[in-house]
Formats: sequence, structure tokens, C-alpha cells
Amino acid sequence: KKQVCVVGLGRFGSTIARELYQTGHDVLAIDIDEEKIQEMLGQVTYAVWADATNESVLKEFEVSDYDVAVVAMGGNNIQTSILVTALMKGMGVPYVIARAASDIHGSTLERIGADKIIHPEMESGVRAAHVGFDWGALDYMPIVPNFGICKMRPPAAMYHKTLEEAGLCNSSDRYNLSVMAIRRGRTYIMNPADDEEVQPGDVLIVAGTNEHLGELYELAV
Amino acid sequence: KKQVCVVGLGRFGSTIARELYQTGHDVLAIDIDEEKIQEMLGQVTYAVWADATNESVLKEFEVSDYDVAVVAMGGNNIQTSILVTALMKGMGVPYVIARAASDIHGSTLERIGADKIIHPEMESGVRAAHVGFDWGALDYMPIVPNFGICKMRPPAAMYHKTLEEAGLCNSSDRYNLSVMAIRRGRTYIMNPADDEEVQPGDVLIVAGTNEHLGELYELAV
Ligand SMILES: Nc1ncnc2c1ncn2[C@@H]1O[C@H](COP(=O)(O)OP(=O)(O)OP(=O)(O)O)[C@@H](O)[C@H]1O
Ligand SMILES: Nc1ncnc2c1ncn2[C@@H]1O[C@H](COP(=O)(O)OP(=O)(O)OP(=O)(O)O)[C@@H](O)[C@H]1O
Repeated sequence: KKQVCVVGLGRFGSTIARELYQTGHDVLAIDIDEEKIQEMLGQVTYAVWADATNESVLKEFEVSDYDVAVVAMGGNNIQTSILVTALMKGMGVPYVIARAASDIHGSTLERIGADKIIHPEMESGVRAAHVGFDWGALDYMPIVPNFGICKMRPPAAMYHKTLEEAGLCNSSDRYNLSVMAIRRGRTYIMNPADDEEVQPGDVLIVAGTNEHLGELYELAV
Repeated sequence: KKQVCVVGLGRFGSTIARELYQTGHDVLAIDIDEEKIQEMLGQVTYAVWADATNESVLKEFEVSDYDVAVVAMGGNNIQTSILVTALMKGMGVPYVIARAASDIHGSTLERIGADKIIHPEMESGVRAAHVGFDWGALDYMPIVPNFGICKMRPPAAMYHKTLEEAGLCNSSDRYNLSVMAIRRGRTYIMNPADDEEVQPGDVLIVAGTNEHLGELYELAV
């Protein structure tokens, strides 16, 4: 269980704060915008309305005792992000993750001691070029080269067929694929049964080789 | 090989444009900021200085013949992003990927016909919470908010224990987690049995909520 301080509750900052809290860490969220703090109440351990460039405020919250700080401001607050990162390292926070809005911003953050730089828009841009355009997959996680788990919408030809009829389960195994889960609306079915019916709007979590996933993608086009 | 039109060359837009071009697709990049166009020359097939809300300009570049359009503007240009998306769909571009800066922006884009919505900062925020630290997951794929699949090294405490002894399978289910696969060396075991022994060097593919994955990360430290 880590003590994490997240400064700057834009989309990146609020998402990482919420996700870390759900993972079981203690999360202190700091923002200078009161509305952002209101939105975070109950979604993190503490949400405080404060100016993170004010060192005495950081001292008051004993930020130097934290394991990790995330400096999440974006392109609209480059100077602030650099200053807060410098303060965090200066106060002895062992691991500081800083979000960068440009390569120059990133190398400056590195030079003042940030331990890890994240470029959210660039990361997403790279991923989108591979996954947003791979007409089949919505997401993909390799397990070994040429075998992995992908997230995809089922081909229309499979709507209202059971997994067995669609050739997607171990008994029929037409595609040598394993449907590990089905996301339906806001919920999911783990290890669906052979007689589970595929619905339009479903998202299938499927494991298979690139070749076999590729055959499935073909049907989806 | 696809014909792709990317509108808006901020960090997300310029990255996806460059990446798609490198992947071998034909990329037309459009931006109203001349400097952005200068930067893209040679990194895409064509970079044109134009106002993408001007339908006659889009017609002039025969955008309706393209396979995909990416509307990449962010939070500073929400109205523009909505208008350009509507124009693209109206002109018959078959697949339009639109970047959203908020949930409302995203659902508006969906309602006017965007085929895929990307939330770059949120995507990166989720991933960074699992993967951005020295501990925790090697990779992470969300299925629904707060439930996903992560790739992680087993805690040393689990070495040479069976999945059942380690509390990692349905019968004992101490962590409410599902070990979907184990990568061992260059191969993998799908749906491992309860008596499968965890080896040093294994990589576990585990599904669970953030809270339960968090408990597992704890042991791995
Ligand atoms: N000195 C400060 N102390 C604390 N929070 C601050 C300070 N300055 C700015 N912030 C906060 O940082 C947050 C993020 O700011 P910024 O506008 O730079 O990022 P963003 O582009 O909105 O982020 P994202 O792209 O993740 O949505 C804002 O909520 C803002 O109130
Ligand atoms: N009407 C338009 N036609 C073409 N390009 C436009 C138009 N309006 C804005 N743009 C361009 O869109 C680009 C992205 O704009 P925006 O500021 O919304 O995103 P950003 O927040 O900088 O993006 P990122 O977060 O990806 O860096 C800018 O380069 C801007 O010049």
C-alpha cells in the first residue's frame, strides 16, 4: 500500500488518482480549483484545495513522507508542473512521476529530477494508430509473441448465436480461440458458458494467435 | 493500405498521423496552424494548411474518398471537433475516429456519428496507475471501469505453490482473482489447473477488480 500524492486534477490526474485509490493505495489529491476538489471527494483518500507551488502547504500535508508524487498538470501549466516537480524532489519524495506536454517539457522535468515522465497524448496516439485502425481489435495485450488477448466486437454474423454455434468455444473451437470474458453494457461475464448468446453491443475478450485473431477480424469487417 | 485524413495536429493528432504514415498508410494531415503543418512536412504523405470546418476545402481534398478520418482536436476546440466530425460523416467518410476531452464531448460525438471515441488522457491515466510505477503490473487491459486483465510477475511468496495453495483459483479464491493464463518461458498455459505450480520467472495473466489486483501487487513488493 503506497502513499501517493497527485497534483493537478485534469483528466489525466483525476483518472490516475481514482484508479490508484481503487487499487488500494492512499491517495492525496491536490488542486487549486475548488470544483475539481469537490468532484474528487469520496473517490480518493483526501482531496485538498491548495496551491501546490506553495512549499509550506506541501510541508503541512507532510508530502515528504509520501512514497510517490504524480505531477499531472498539462500544457496549460508547464511552469507550475516544473516548479511542483522541483519542490517534490527537493522535499525528498522518492519517486516522482511527471506528465509532460512536449519533448522540451519532458526533458526539463527529467533534468530537475522527475523519476518517470509520461506523455499521455503521445502514448494514446501511438496505441490508437495500431489498435484504433486494426479493424478487429479494440485493445490487445500480448502474452507471448504471436499469442495474446484482444478485445473486439463480435462479427455481425455471430449475433444471437451461442458461443458454440459461433465456433468460439473449446468444444467446437473452429477458430482456436478462447473467449475469456464478454463485456455487456457496464458489466462482464467471466468464462462464459458454451450456450452464452452473443449480443450486438457485446465486447469479446478473446485469446488466440495473431493468425486466428486475424481470421476473426476478417469476419468483422 | 488505408487513406487516412487527420485533422488537428496537437500531440495526439500529430503522433497518430506520423505513426500511421510509418505503418504504411497514406496520411493527409490538416491543421489551421501553419507552424504545425511545417513540422509535419515529410512525416506524412501531405500536410495542408486549412480550416477543416470549411466543407468546400474538405471537398477539394476529396476527403469523402478516404477510408478513415481522425478528428484529433482536444478540449480547447470542442465545437470545432463536433463540427468537423459531423462534416466528415455527412460527406460519407466510412470510419471516423474522434478524440474526446470529456464524457459529454464523447457522447455528443457518438450521437453525431463518430465510429470510435478516444479519451487519450483517461486511457493513459488508467494505464499509468497500473504500469507507471516500479511495482505492480507489466501491462493492463481494462474490461470495464474497475475490472480488467493485468500481466504481472508472481510474488516470491507464491513460488512453488499451486494456484490453489496461493489462493489464486476459484476454489480458494482468496483474492477474487482469476488466473487466465501463465506465460512460462516462450510458451503459455491457458486456463491453468488448480494444481499448477507457480514458478519463478512465470508471468501471470490475471483478471480482477482494481482492489483485488492491488492486494496482489502488495505481495509482489
Ligand atoms: N498551482 C497549482 N496547484 C494545484 N493545482 C493546480 C495548480 N495550477 C493548476 N492546477 C490544476 O491542475 C489541473 C490540470 O491543469 P492543466 O490545465 O494544465 O491540465 P489539463 O490540460 O486540463 O489536463 P488533462 O489534459 O489531463 O485534462 C487543473 O485542474 C488546475 O486547476
Ligand atoms: N478549424 C480547424 N481546422 C484545422 N485545424 C484546427 C482547427 N481548429 C483547431 N485546429 C488545430 O487543432 C489542433 C489541436 O487543437 P487543440 O488545442 O484542441 O488540441 P490540443 O489540446 O493541443 O491537443 P493535444 O492534447 O493532442 O496536444 C491545433 O493544432 C489547432 O491548430
